Amino acid sequence: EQAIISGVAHDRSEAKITVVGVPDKVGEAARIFESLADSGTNIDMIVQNVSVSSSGRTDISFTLPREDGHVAMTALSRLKDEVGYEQLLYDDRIGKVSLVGAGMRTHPGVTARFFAGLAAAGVNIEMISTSEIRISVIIDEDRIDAAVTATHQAFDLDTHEVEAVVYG
Amino acid sequence: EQAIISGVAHDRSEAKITVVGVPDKVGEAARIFESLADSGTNIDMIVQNVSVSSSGRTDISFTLPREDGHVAMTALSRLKDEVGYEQLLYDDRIGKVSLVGAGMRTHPGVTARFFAGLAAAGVNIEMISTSEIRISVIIDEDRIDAAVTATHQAFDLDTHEVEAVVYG
Ligand SMILES: C[C@@H](O)[C@H](N)C(=O)O
Ligand SMILES: C[C@@H](O)[C@H](N)C(=O)O
Repeated sequence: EQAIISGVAHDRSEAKITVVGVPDKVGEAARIFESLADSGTNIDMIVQNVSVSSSGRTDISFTLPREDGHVAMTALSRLKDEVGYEQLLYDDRIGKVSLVGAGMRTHPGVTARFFAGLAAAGVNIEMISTSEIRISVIIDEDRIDAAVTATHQAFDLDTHEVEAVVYG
Repeated sequence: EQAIISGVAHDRSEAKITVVGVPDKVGEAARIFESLADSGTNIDMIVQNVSVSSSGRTDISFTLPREDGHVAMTALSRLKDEVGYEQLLYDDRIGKVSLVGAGMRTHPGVTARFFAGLAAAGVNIEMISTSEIRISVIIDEDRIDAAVTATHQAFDLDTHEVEAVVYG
């Protein structure tokens, strides 16, 4: 199967919220996202990694439009006792950069090349979320242009090209 | 924009690896994925959440075919000094369940309903990774059938239906 890179997308309009120290038990994530849905906020990418510490807690982060930030934070703050998370973090100085394509699962070199390009440009990766058709990273908003340029270069993507076959 | 749920996918063939305590500095993720690419392992979903503790470290998890687990763990173990992570965790008792659709970003109630269905079935969510067209969770492999059934019920998806319009 070929991996095809169709382009680099970026988004400067988002903020991220991290619910820190959510007890890793059934129903906690549901409660959080029910509250957010009720508040009417749009949620883009959600990331939760495994709970690894002996605390039995993990963090849940998500991105959303900056204009929804206040409403989301208010809704989540009301859940503190019920959910029992440790703290809320809000960051509206983020950017999202995504490599968009297809068949990327069977071509791990694509991810490596994307991340190496970012590293060469001195861009720190704050969050990662991937699928077979999109590899997304959250970075500092001040690094968006550098990250997009680095990624175009890493894949020889002229900004006017529509598609490039990378491997096959 | 309508949110359309086209179905529930599940995968019993994967394992997950967590690189625990990766220093949150430029180039670390690149090194990890370069090593994995060189080892020939296929990588499916990658999740990294923000570094929130004062340790300046975060965890990077990914799923991969179980048959690639040994090769991946061997490759990563060689990086311990260079990357400076704290430990490697391997878990081949996982299942992936995904809600597949479109337009889910602007319908946060979809995520809430999915998670609430899992909670009602007593399924603990270990990892979350989402995009506009797919909401994926990693759970214990013994809970896959319960999770798939719960999700079909939550969205009134007969297992033979192709598509259901949920909101719009
Ligand atoms: C942390 C949170 O995802 C929890 N494991 C749940 O299932 O809701
Ligand atoms: C943790 C890891 O992703 C690191 N921030 C990097 O940019 O490589």
